[in-house]
Amino acid sequence: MGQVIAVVSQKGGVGKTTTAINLAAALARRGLKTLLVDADPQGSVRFGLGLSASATRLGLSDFLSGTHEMHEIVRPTTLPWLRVVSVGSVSESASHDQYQKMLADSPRTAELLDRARARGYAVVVDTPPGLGPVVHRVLSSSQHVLVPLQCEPLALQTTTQILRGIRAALAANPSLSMAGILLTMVEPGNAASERVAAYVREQLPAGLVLDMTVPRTAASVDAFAAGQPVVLRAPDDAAAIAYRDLAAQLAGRLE
Amino acid sequence: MGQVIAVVSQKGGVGKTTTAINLAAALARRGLKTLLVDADPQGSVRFGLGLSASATRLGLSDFLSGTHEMHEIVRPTTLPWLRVVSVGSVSESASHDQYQKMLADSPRTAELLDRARARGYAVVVDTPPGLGPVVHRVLSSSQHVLVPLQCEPLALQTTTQILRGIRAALAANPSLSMAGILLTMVEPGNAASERVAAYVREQLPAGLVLDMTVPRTAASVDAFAAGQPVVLRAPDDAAAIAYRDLAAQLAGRLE
Ligand SMILES: Nc1ncnc2c1ncn2[C@@H]1O[C@H](COP(=O)(O)OP(=O)(O)OP(=O)(O)O)[C@@H](O)[C@H]1O
Ligand SMILES: Nc1ncnc2c1ncn2[C@@H]1O[C@H](COP(=O)(O)OP(=O)(O)OP(=O)(O)O)[C@@H](O)[C@H]1O
Ligand SMILES: [Mg+2]
Ligand SMILES: [Mg+2]
Repeated sequence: MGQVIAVVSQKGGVGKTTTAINLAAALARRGLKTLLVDADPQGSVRFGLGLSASATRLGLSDFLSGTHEMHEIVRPTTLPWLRVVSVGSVSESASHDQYQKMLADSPRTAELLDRARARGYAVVVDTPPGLGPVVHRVLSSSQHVLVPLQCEPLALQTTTQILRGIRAALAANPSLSMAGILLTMVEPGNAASERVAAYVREQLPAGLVLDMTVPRTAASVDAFAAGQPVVLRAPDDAAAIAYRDLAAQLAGRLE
Repeated sequence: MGQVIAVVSQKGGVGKTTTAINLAAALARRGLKTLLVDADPQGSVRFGLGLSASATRLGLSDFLSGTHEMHEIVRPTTLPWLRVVSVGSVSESASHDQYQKMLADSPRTAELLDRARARGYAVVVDTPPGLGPVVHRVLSSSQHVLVPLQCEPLALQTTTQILRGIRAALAANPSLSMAGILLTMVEPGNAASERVAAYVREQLPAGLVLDMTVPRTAASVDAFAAGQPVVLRAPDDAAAIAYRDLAAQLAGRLE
């Protein structure tokens, strides 16, 4: 029975999608049967994997609305053990209100995640920024939660808030556990960035902050533009190495 | 009668809060009576202005729930002509679902914005990432919308989506007009960043992309850490200059 890990942060632009894509690709490269699910109506996962609009037209939002079944929305990728569920047709609509309500009220999210687990998938879920209904619904059906934290001063000030939200989710779902905080976009040699990394390690309980940190690299930005996870496109890049380390550390828990 | 400008993007981490704070501070420095409203439950505006937790404990969410009146939530700042409404007590709660529903259903947001305009305020509203109920409600009571676009490849791919959302909001509110797209975190000399800037200017209708661009600068990051808008803390910094240019261009429309 596989496990579900949700990548969550209330802060925007901290590397949730980049982390979800690269963790999923690195798990698949280790031979784990992996399903990457995009629950963010922005639908960025498809860009990071270079999937065409037509291949990802149907996805989670179409399964939720009951118009399509699981076999119609789970897509193969060029990577053998990696399948993906895009967010689907909601990403073409001007308003995401309806999708949020649907996801918050429908039992179909839990159904999708449970069926994927029963088929032996390790499931990685990308979520929208915030602590709203989408994130809560996903966390109520997950077993692990990973919190990327951008290494910038502002991200520090909002850490208490995300940890408060996670604590509430952990209390509401006894089978959920904290995979850890992943420091992202670290800039070695940049004093502000190093100060943030040091402060987070000092202030937060030991073991909460993962050992590996993901540096800000040009290869990561280029990889997204090229529609390929950096772990595949530039395996020797420092960010790719960090994401492989992350997959190595989490793989045992997700099978 | 002042006007309301909402700073909106469905993408996270593109510089919405940084732009809202610096635009408001630069307008106030020009002598415009300015009100900065934080509609994002993350409540980052308070950090960017260095306001204490106790000074901002009550704000928009407390006005919406009907427990507090306008005079209790409008706060002075160290800058003459700049007042601020923080997001209030929702930023202390573990879940933002309730706040989203309240804001979407309550007429109190429109009431707050209309009363501020009637008192001659130019109003700048920071919004959460996304195209959900909070953003729609704010846009239905605004006269201008400003869209920061981070100069990174991924932000390009999601531009169509934000423009689709804005077009729908423009159709729903005839008094709303597009102030423009503001390129942020531009990195002169970085090929990927320059490619994005050039592509956006070529592909989007003339006049949609504002002339000034905001470069990525260390002073902007430090300013946030220090709790002061970069236009005040480092007036000669390239980002501060760009934000002053933005205020000069928009001031006439917001009075
Ligand atoms: N290690 C890295 N090095 C350089 N750039 C990075 C890195 N990780 C992410 N980025 C860039 O930072 C931006 C934000 O990343 P991403 O979109 O993954 O964040 P997010 O948290 O998913 O954002 P959102 O809140 O909008 O969902 C993107 O332009 C991405 O290319
Ligand atoms: N011109 C700039 N130069 C350098 N860093 C910047 C600049 N503008 C913003 N930043 C940094 O980028 C990060 C994201 O900015 P900000 O929080 O303003 O974005 P946002 O769109 O409001 O994010 P969210 O989606 O979480 O609300 C912050 O750490 C901020 O300090
Ligand atoms: Mg994302
Ligand atoms: Mg913000």
